[in-house]
Amino acid sequence: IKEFVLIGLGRFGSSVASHLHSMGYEVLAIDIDEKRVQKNKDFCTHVVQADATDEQTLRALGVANFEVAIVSIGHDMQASILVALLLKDLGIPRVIAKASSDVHGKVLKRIGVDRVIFPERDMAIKLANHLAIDNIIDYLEITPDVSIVEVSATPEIQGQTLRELDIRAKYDVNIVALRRGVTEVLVPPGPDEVIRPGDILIALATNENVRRWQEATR
Amino acid sequence: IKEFVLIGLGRFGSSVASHLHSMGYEVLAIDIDEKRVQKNKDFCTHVVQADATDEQTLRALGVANFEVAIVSIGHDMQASILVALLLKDLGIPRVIAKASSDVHGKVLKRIGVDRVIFPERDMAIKLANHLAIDNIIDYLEITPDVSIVEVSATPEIQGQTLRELDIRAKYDVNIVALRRGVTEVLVPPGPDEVIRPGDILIALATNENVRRWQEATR
Ligand SMILES: Nc1ncnc2c1ncn2[C@@H]1O[C@H](COP(=O)(O)OP(=O)(O)OP(=O)(O)O)[C@@H](O)[C@H]1O
Ligand SMILES: Nc1ncnc2c1ncn2[C@@H]1O[C@H](COP(=O)(O)OP(=O)(O)OP(=O)(O)O)[C@@H](O)[C@H]1O
Repeated sequence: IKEFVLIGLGRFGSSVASHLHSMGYEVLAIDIDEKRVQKNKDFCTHVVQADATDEQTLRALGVANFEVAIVSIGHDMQASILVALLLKDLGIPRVIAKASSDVHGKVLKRIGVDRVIFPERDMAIKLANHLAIDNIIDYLEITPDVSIVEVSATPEIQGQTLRELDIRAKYDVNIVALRRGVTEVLVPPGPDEVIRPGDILIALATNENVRRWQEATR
Repeated sequence: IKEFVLIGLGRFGSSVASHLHSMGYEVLAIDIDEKRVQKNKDFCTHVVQADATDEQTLRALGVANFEVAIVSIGHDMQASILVALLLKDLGIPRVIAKASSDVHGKVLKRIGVDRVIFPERDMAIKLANHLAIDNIIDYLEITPDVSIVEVSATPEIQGQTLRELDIRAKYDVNIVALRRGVTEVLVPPGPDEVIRPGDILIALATNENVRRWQEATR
């Protein structure tokens, strides 16, 4: 059973805290700003107004007993780094911190943060990729070149079977699943499955091949 | 060939602009803050210092000619809403806007924004889910219950073949791919593939079954 300490109740931090809390986990949230503490009182196990850059305060709050800490201070890079450093020095096994820039992320990594997150940058890349190929709904990067993508079936391919479309042979794109409506998922879809309007194809391929396929079947 | 106009060069906006630009797209970026304009000069086609809540300014900049606009103003909800409204009134077919809260998102939707993004909230949910099940590295939600998840191979399953592990029969979890190292991906992995330390399994299953599998093989 895991307990989490979280520092920084901005949009990212308060969402992490409330989601963990709603999943039944204990969350101790700390923020220097009383208004933010009040706003989050109902979404965490405990919310405390405190300056997390103060080591004595962290010790008094029993922060050293936690197994996982999340530092979600964005704009004050100095505070973010100092808090992360204190948490590692207090012996917390797993410290996760959000970074506001590549430089910020590098410093966090170097002082021993176990996982650095770039929420704005990662969602921006996702959106940019989506905008570049209209049809991509979502994707999961497997390696920098290979992704699993969700693509809505273009009019071009509707009414045909997967065997007829021969996507794998033509584009080296592997259709691993087909989603229809809200709950139906064919895994894998059969070769004689006819593509219908509204179908979502889940494909595994290099980004380049997905692009080629989409350009060819616009 | 698509051209984008983007308003608001915060962390999210500047990342979207620079990624689109690096993919070869034309990006006109607008920000009221001269410092941010200067910081982004090399990462967009054009960067202009201007107040995007001023309709005359938007018209003078030719914003009405763009097919896609991205509004990435976070803290000033009023400015974000006003800009989005102006962009729709100027006839821009697709307006995407980031929202800082559910309320902000609702208003944007209601004034006609085509897609509302919650970068901090969505990354927070992703992190919270990851923290809840230690082993999940990333995931793609197919439906609210079914996901494709990336799971690192636990010591429990290392040294065994997929046939021996019989994951599909036992947990209804379908291992669709196996990633090894930075670039090797087996799609699908053969039944006699021996799981090694460091392997990442890409599985398709209900969230519940992934959890069951992970709890059983901790
Ligand atoms: N020394 C500190 N101790 C505790 N909390 C702090 C400290 N410094 C900053 N904070 C808190 O961290 C929170 C998040 O910081 P900030 O708003 O700068 O980050 P952000 O990255 O813009 O947030 P968002 O997740 O909304 O994008 C704020 O609520 C702030 O009060
Ligand atoms: N009226 C306006 N016209 C043009 N740009 C504006 C206007 N109002 C705000 N901006 C710009 O929008 C940008 C993003 O706003 P802000 O920093 O509040 O958002 P944020 O959500 O915190 O950003 P981040 O993506 O870093 O989390 C800022 O650079 C700001 O100068």
